[in-house]
Parts: sequence; structure tokens; C-alpha cells
Amino acid sequence: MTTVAIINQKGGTGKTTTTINLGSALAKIDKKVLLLDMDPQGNLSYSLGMNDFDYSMADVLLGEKKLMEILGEREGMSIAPSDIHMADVELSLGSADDQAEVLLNALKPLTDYDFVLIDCPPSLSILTLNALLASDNVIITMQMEVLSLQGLDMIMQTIQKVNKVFKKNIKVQGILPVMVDKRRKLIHEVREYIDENYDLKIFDSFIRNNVKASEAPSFGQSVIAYQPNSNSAKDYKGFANEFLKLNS
Amino acid sequence: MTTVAIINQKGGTGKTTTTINLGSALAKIDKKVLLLDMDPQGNLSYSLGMNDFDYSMADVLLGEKKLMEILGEREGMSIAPSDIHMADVELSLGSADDQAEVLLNALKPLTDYDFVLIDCPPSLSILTLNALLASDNVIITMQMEVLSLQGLDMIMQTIQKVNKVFKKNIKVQGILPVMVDKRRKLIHEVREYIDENYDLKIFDSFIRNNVKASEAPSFGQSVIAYQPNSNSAKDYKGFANEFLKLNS
Ligand SMILES: Nc1ncnc2c1ncn2[C@@H]1O[C@H](COP(=O)(O)OP(=O)(O)OP(=O)(O)O)[C@@H](O)[C@H]1O
Ligand SMILES: Nc1ncnc2c1ncn2[C@@H]1O[C@H](COP(=O)(O)OP(=O)(O)OP(=O)(O)O)[C@@H](O)[C@H]1O
Ligand SMILES: [Mg+2]
Ligand SMILES: [Mg+2]
Repeated sequence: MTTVAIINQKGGTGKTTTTINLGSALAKIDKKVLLLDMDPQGNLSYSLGMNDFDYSMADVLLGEKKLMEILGEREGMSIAPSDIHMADVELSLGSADDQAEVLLNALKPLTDYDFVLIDCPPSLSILTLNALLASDNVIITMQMEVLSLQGLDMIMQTIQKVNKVFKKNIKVQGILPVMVDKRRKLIHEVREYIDENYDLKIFDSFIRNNVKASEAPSFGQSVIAYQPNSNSAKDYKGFANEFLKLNS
Repeated sequence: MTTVAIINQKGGTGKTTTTINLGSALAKIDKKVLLLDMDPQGNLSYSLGMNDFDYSMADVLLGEKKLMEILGEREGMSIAPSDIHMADVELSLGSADDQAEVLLNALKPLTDYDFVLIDCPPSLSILTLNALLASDNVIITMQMEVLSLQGLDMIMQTIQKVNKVFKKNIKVQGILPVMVDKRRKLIHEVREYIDENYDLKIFDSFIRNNVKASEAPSFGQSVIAYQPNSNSAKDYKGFANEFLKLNS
């Protein structure tokens, strides 16, 4: 079972869209996939049409429910939903010193999934820390823009610090360029900058800017289910193939 | 002195870009403007080329420095910078019950600005709460997309709750549509949905999707200074005019 956190504290970098569509593409080729929504905004849950749940990730992190007890099913995947109650959890976990491995422990009983993908909020909070410590590796989704680079530096410093403090070896599996508009020349400069300044892989796959991806949530579906022939659906299926090769 | 918080807990909705460019456009017509960076990511500070400061908003919120002592000057505006130390502040303020008006109090000695614009992080944390309680009114920046609507609901609930608990009357002055691509039909549906479901003004101005806006931070400038004739610079100047009429 491989657990991957999809992170970037910069907002709006396609974390949720990537978690959903990478997951859906993997489920389509019969992998057993679990998606965890770790964001108080609950975008992932909402985007897959999960609106009326009695228990959520908040209850799991507070120790009141087991992960198995809160799961829903969408597009062949298991989904652990989240909602605004996670904001309270963030406050109560955050004020304690030893609450960084709550998610890691909650995941321990689950062994029969091929992949667990964790959607993280746009912050470097205790929720993202829990996701990091629960993961084998990390995917960073990035827009190829200047402010994204500032965010990248912050992520790398955070991962270094977490590895040091918690004696771990969390690796960044790679950077996935998202919402790519190939006409913009900034993209090449950003890629070059990353290659020159970091020892980080940029995936060969990238996800093009495609309005279908932003329409899918209103249908409670991944774009893979909503518009399988769209550019973003094709790009995510291509990325799932690259991801599988790296993770087998 | 009018204090305005630019908010949206959804990530990447142009909060920072709007705070900088609305501020810069107002300063260009001789208004006295103060920008506060309340985001641990420090995007606003970085985007205006402020990288080496000894003291920041973190020190002000911890009561160790006065706001006047930490200001820098950029494009005729005063800037109160922020950096990753704000993440620690978020934890220490957040665990106390009476730390929601720290910013309001820190702003009290400053009376000679026409406008104070507060850039908020993508979260509904104690930092955003401080910004709300320090403000006369609020601007919500939004992409005209489905997931943005889910975020709007959350913001409105938060403002209602804050008004109730703190006995305030914080108003949403309006919604500013950002990164608008007029070819996408989603935009009209999202506008209609807002008109039908909320008693909220959508500004007449909107900011078009324009790569110049995302390039400006690498030059440490607002897009108004960097490319004054670009679409986004024109759009922000137009918005500053609409904003002035509403705030005079
Ligand atoms: N390939 C794409 N093309 C067009 N729009 C996209 C694409 N991917 C995502 N979007 C849209 O961009 C917005 C931001 O994406 P998303 O919510 O996945 O980012 P995020 O990093 O999870 O945001 P947050 O930081 O708020 O959690 C959403 O409205 C989404 O529907
Ligand atoms: N009008 C525009 N056209 C094109 N790109 C834009 C525009 N406005 C902002 N951007 C870019 O979109 C990205 C997100 O914008 P910005 O950082 O201002 O949003 P934000 O809401 O402050 O994000 P966060 O939630 O992380 O604080 C940035 O890379 C920015 O340069
Ligand atoms: Mg998200
Ligand atoms: Mg910002």
C-alpha cells in the first residue's frame, strides 16, 4: 500500500483536482484507491458529490471514529470526507505537541488498498503535517508561475525540517505542472529555474488548462467520468500511467 | 481611514494580486495607502520585492513591535510585511480565546491613511479573523468557477457567525471576479447563481486573465508599475475608480 500526499501550501494549485483525477484514473485500471480529504474546505468531498455525511475525517482525527467507519464510495474509489469541523480539529490538534502522527496511526489498520492519496489544504498546518508523516512520498502540484516558486522553496524547507525533527525520509516523488497554458513563455523559465536550483524531478506528464476540469465538480464527478475525452481527462490518464511505473 | 480585508479561504483567487494592485492604483491618484500582509506565505511582501526585513507583522501581532516600526515603502504605499514566522503566531494566537482583536488594536494609532488593505491567507484561521475584526468592510475575490461557489457559502457563514459572536456589523462590500476568461460560459452561470442565492453585490469591474499579472511579482512590482498598459493594469485602475466612488 503506497500512501501519497498531494501538497502545496499555495492556494489553487490543482491539489484537489489532481487527487480526484489521479485516483479515478487508477481506479479505472482496477487499482484499489482510497482518497482522504484533509481540507476543512472539503472541496474534494464536495467535488465528488458527498454532501450529507454524518461522520468525517474530523471524527477520525479526534479519535471518535475509525477510518473504515466513515468511508463513502465514488467511481470505484473509497472516499474519507471532510468538512468545516476539520477547522476545529486543526485548532485542537495544533495546540498539542504530539498530535502529528494521528493520521499515520489511523491508517495502520487499512492494508488492502493499492494507493492512498491525501488531499491537503493550502497551509503548512498540523493537518498537512499529519499527511506528510502518514505518507511514503509526496507529489507537489504547481502552476508554472513566479509565486509558485516562492511556495516551492517553503515546501522544501518544511519537508527538510520534518524529516529532521521526526527522523523520517519523506521524498518528493515529483512536481506535477498543472493548469498549463503552453502559449505562456513563463513555463520554460520556471522549469529551468527548478532544474537549476533543486534536485527535484518534474514529471514528464503535465495537466493542461481545460475548462472541463473546473466544470466537473458541479456534476459531482471527476473530469475522467464527466468528460473522458477532454484534454484534462487524457492528461490525468497519462499521468496515472507515469505514476504507476514509478510506484510499482 | 477605511480598512478593507480582501478575503477568500479558497486558494489562488487573486487576493494578493488584488491587494497590491488596488493599493497601487489608489496610491497613483495620491491616496495614502497601507497594505498589511497577513499571510504566512508572505506572497504580498515577496511580490513587492520585500525580502530582507528584520521585523514583520508577526512581531506586531505578538505585541513586540508597533505597526509603525515595521513598515516599508513601495510604489508610494506603506507595506507591513509578513513571513513564515506568522505560522507560529497563528498557532500561539489560535490557542487563546481573546486574541481576535490584536490587529484591530495594533491599527488604532494609525489614523493618517486613506485606505488600509489587508491581504488574507487561504484559510478561516485566527489571522483572517483578526483581519475581519479590524475591517470596516470586506472584498471577496473570486474566480467564476464551481468550487469558488462552495467557498462563498463558507465565507458568508463565517461572517454571519463573527458578526453574531463579536456583535459586529462587518459588510461584504462586493465580489470582485478575477482571472476572468470571457470565452468561458461558466462565468454567466456562476454570476446568476450568486444573484439568485445571495444578497451580495458583484462589482461592475472585473479583472481579466492576463499573464502580465503573474509576471509582475518576479520584478518586485505591481502590474500597474510593471505593465501599465496591460489588460490587468487597466482593469485594476478601473476597479480602483469604482472602489473610490463606493468608499467616499
Ligand atoms: N486543469 C485545469 N484546468 C482548468 N481549471 C482547473 C484545472 N485544474 C483545476 N482547475 C480549477 O482551478 C481551481 C483550483 O483548483 P483546485 O481546487 O484543484 O486547487 P487546490 O490546490 O486544491 O486549491 P486549494 O488550495 O483551495 O485547496 C478550481 O476551481 C478547479 O476546478
Ligand atoms: N488577472 C490575473 N491573470 C493571470 N494570472 C493572475 C491574475 N491574478 C493573479 N494571477 C496569478 O494567479 C496566482 C494566484 O493569484 P494570487 O496569489 O494573487 O491569489 P491568492 O488568492 O492571493 O492566493 P493564496 O490563496 O495562495 O493567497 C498567482 O500566481 C498570480 O500571479
Ligand atoms: Mg483543494
Ligand atoms: Mg495570497
